[in-house]
Amino acid sequence: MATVFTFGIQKGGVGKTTTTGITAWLLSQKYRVLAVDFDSQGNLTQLLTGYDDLQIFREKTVLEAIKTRNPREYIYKVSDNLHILPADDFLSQFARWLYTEYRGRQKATVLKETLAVVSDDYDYILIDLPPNLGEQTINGITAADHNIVVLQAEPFCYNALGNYLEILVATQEQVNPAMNVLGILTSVIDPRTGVGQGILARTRDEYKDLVFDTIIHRRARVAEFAITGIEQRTKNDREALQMYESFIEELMTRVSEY
Amino acid sequence: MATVFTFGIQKGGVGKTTTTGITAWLLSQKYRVLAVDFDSQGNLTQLLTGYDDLQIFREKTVLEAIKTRNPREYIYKVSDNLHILPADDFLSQFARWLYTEYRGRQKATVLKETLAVVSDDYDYILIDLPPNLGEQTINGITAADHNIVVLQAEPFCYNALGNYLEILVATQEQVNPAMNVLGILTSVIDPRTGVGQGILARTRDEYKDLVFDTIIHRRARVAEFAITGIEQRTKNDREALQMYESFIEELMTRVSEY
Ligand SMILES: Nc1ncnc2c1ncn2[C@@H]1O[C@H](COP(=O)(O)OP(=O)(O)OP(=O)(O)O)[C@@H](O)[C@H]1O
Ligand SMILES: Nc1ncnc2c1ncn2[C@@H]1O[C@H](COP(=O)(O)OP(=O)(O)OP(=O)(O)O)[C@@H](O)[C@H]1O
Ligand SMILES: [Mg+2]
Ligand SMILES: [Mg+2]
Repeated sequence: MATVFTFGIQKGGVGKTTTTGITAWLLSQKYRVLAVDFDSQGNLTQLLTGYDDLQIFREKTVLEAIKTRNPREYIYKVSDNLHILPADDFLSQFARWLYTEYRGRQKATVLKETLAVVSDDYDYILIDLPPNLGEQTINGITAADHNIVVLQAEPFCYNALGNYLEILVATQEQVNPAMNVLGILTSVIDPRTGVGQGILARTRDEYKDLVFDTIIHRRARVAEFAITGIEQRTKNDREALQMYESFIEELMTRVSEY
Repeated sequence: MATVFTFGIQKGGVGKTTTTGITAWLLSQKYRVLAVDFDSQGNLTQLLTGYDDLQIFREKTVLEAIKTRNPREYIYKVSDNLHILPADDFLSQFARWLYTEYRGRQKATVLKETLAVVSDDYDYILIDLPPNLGEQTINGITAADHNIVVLQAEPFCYNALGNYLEILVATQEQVNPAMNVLGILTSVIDPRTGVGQGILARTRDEYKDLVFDTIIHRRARVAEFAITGIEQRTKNDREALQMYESFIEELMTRVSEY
């Protein structure tokens, strides 16, 4: 039975995909991991498979896996231990399909039921969420055991935090009592400015133990992974990945407390 | 008759709201400007009004303006020459309202028809778009005379560019032949890395005159505007705003060529 994580917040461009991708990649060194790209931008698919053009995944994505309830058919092997359910821009049809074609009663659990089919094949399943509060996000957090909130220490993202936590708690109460909010992972764009430090301090004051100790800093090498693929060969690679390794250590400790 | 601009791309966190807000603020020094927040995050509303908590705008947003076709009722005056149609998270109901309640024939032109009611009151109308290709984005670009594509020089955003331009061209052909793609405004996170420079060069090669000469650079003062409000008092303020002033000069030149 795999443990399922989501990485989300409705604010755009704060590191959801990058954190999901690197975490999946690092975990796959010891465990069997399925990454799920649940954003129609397909960035997690690009990051992990190296394909910029997603034409090769046309009609072989997470959307088909959900429609047929047969995810095995659409899983792409990145390596022995790292598989992905890819996405392309057709995933933007998900909400319309849910409202106009899906015949089941519970709209919020279609992803959860789809992933259950392959859950025994993996140790961890990591879901990347889109920058909105639509049906993909609701389905993603409903499918999760543990939800990780990705917070960039900047005003617009901080303003989004309250709403996102409310949605998580509402989903826990109404649809999936077994899920939880595992923690808030903070990142800082520019540590020299007061804006970032101020928001980090406010977040720790307000949410205390919910905030991971690890802070993700901006490193040029991380942004380059989107072009070169994730690597761990040079000292620069290892330094960039170090932040995410200490995040994973904390992640495992938090999970073990449940 | 106001000239209508949109600022968009489906990639999140690339500067759409910041560019819309600062451009609206600067234009309002000489012209009558209406800013339209068409993203349920409400970031443009926060940036221009200074309210972090959007409760004060509950049921007084662009969504009500569209439903009643009476935008004047919901316009908030930031200053004499700068007004805003605000948004809050209820705007995420827009797509569902369009599919389940709206009785008109053309779903893509509801915003355009709503803004037409007040078009004579303004010289410029600037619309901030959300990070997706949903109904808000389609309605926004259909309401526009000129669409500005906001491109951050990083791989995921560059990968989104082709799709976004296709959507703009398809909307021009099918719904609004009078609109155009005015240009691609590029921004660079970290000028020292090769990633940004490489993407800037590729974009210029591929899209030539479509790319604005002005490049938006990261400046800490700009990120702080989300907390302090946009100001032009200190040397630091003026330097931060300078990038956007040269963008506006180019904008006006391009518009005059139509
Ligand atoms: N630690 C980091 N150091 C440097 N750059 C980073 C880091 N994390 C993310 N980035 C870069 O920041 C940008 C935004 O990250 P990413 O696309 O992962 O965010 P996102 O929240 O998934 O965006 P969206 O809301 O569009 O899905 C990307 O260009 C990415 O390469
Ligand atoms: N020129 C700049 N210099 C420094 N920071 C900037 C600049 N432009 C934007 N930012 C910051 O980058 C972050 C993302 O910008 P913004 O929220 O405007 O992007 P967006 O494309 O509207 O995001 P979304 O896709 O979530 O709507 C914000 O924290 C903003 O303050
Ligand atoms: Mg993403
Ligand atoms: Mg925005």
